[in-house]
Amino acid sequence: MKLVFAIVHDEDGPRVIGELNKNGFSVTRLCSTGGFLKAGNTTLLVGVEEEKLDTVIGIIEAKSKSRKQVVNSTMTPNTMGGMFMPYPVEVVIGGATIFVVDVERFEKV
Amino acid sequence: MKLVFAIVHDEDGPRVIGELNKNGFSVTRLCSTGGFLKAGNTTLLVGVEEEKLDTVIGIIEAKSKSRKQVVNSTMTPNTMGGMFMPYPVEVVIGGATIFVVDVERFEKV
Amino acid sequence: MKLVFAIVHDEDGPRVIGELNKNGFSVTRLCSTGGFLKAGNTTLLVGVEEEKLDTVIGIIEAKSKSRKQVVNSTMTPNTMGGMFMPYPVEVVIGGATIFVVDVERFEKV
Ligand SMILES: Nc1ncnc2c1ncn2[C@@H]1O[C@@H]2COP(=O)(O)O[C@H]3[C@@H](O)[C@H](n4cnc5c(N)ncnc54)O[C@@H]3COP(=O)(O)O[C@H]2[C@H]1O
Ligand SMILES: Nc1ncnc2c1ncn2[C@@H]1O[C@@H]2COP(=O)(O)O[C@H]3[C@@H](O)[C@H](n4cnc5c(N)ncnc54)O[C@@H]3COP(=O)(O)O[C@H]2[C@H]1O
Ligand SMILES: Nc1ncnc2c1ncn2[C@@H]1O[C@@H]2COP(=O)(O)O[C@H]3[C@@H](O)[C@H](n4cnc5c(N)ncnc54)O[C@@H]3COP(=O)(O)O[C@H]2[C@H]1O
Repeated sequence: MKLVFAIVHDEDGPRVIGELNKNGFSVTRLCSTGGFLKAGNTTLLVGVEEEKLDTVIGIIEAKSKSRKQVVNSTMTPNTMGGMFMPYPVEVVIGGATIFVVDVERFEKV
Repeated sequence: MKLVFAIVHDEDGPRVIGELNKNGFSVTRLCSTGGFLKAGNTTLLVGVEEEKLDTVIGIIEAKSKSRKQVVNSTMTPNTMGGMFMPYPVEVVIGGATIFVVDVERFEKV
Repeated sequence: MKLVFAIVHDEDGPRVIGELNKNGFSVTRLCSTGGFLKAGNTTLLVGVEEEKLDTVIGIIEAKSKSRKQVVNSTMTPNTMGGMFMPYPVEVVIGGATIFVVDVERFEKV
């Protein structure tokens, strides 16, 4: 058994969950926020048998898309010589960030 | 050290947490939603020494109970011949779904 | 790749996230609640390469501080002879509680 943590864009959340459920997979959705853009995103928890892991990752990949966002960068590195002029910076937010950890024990009680 | 992720029904959350605390265990509660029924549920995080793992799982099992819920199934399989008549379906929601992962390093700073 | 779960006090959350981001680390913030004090706290998720793990833990430690809180203890042990007089008890809330788990597979799709 593996536990998948997938961080997807808020807009992609429902599509990814729906497709996983349609294929018989159970999903738990945790509300989360991105550290950098401080915008809401969605962290999905999916417990899945090892032999189905590729299928789950394939579904997440197919249903979540990357997008560009322009932000006012206040994280200007010091090289600006101390001048704190926020200026627009384009940030690419990936489709999904996926971590897979091994499950030592699984119980449904 | 092991990290327990336990997904329990919202109504069982406080009872499970109270009993774990009473037995000296620390618990963190994450707000979560079930992917399928879209209803709120509770995901508990419990870091616990390996030799106490059975006790923690026993407490979660004792304090969370399964229940039946009738839902209007919109996930009708295609065998309905394309007719999209939602009809009531009984879904059993288990007491708790528990994943245990190994902790490589634990720090309280 | 390692996945760090760090539970910090709500007030320390933004400082810890800001410092991690400034050092080039990505962070996801999950909203959470402490089981015992029932107060909101912050659970941070940080996926990090093994050789940078000490740096991430160092930043979390430096930016989160422990504090004392007085609570009305309703968890009085039975030794009070059944009298249920809640009385003020001082509880020390640590700076951060950190769990590190191994990541078997990491994907950005
Ligand atoms: N310190 C930093 N310096 C410069 N640019 C930075 C940065 N931290 C993040 N970014 C950029 O901003 C995007 C949004 O990051 P955010 O932290 O809001 O939202 C992130 C975060 O919630 C999560 N995430 C990504 N990598 C993570 C990791 N290693 N650990 C934990 N969460 C991660 O996935 C969301 C999307 O990440 P993605 O990489 O696609 O897209 C990131 C990345 O392109
Ligand atoms: N492997 C796993 N990985 C991650 N999270 C997991 C999980 N197994 C269970 N969960 C979590 O536990 C809740 C209760 O699951 P349970 O299997 O008892 O009860 C489930 C199950 O009886 C049924 N169900 C879930 N997904 C289904 C699907 N794809 N097809 C048919 N029935 C489904 O609906 C009930 C409620 O599901 P819901 O998603 O709302 O809520 C789920 C979900 O949040
Ligand atoms: N092994 C673990 N697994 C999962 N989460 C963990 C954990 N250890 C700590 N946490 C999380 O970190 C928060 C702060 O814990 P700390 O041990 O510093 O500070 C704790 C501790 O000093 C005390 N405490 C917690 N549980 C207790 C219990 N069962 N009996 C007596 N004191 C307790 O109350 C403070 C606040 O606890 P609270 O539960 O509100 O909030 C906890 C909880 O959300």
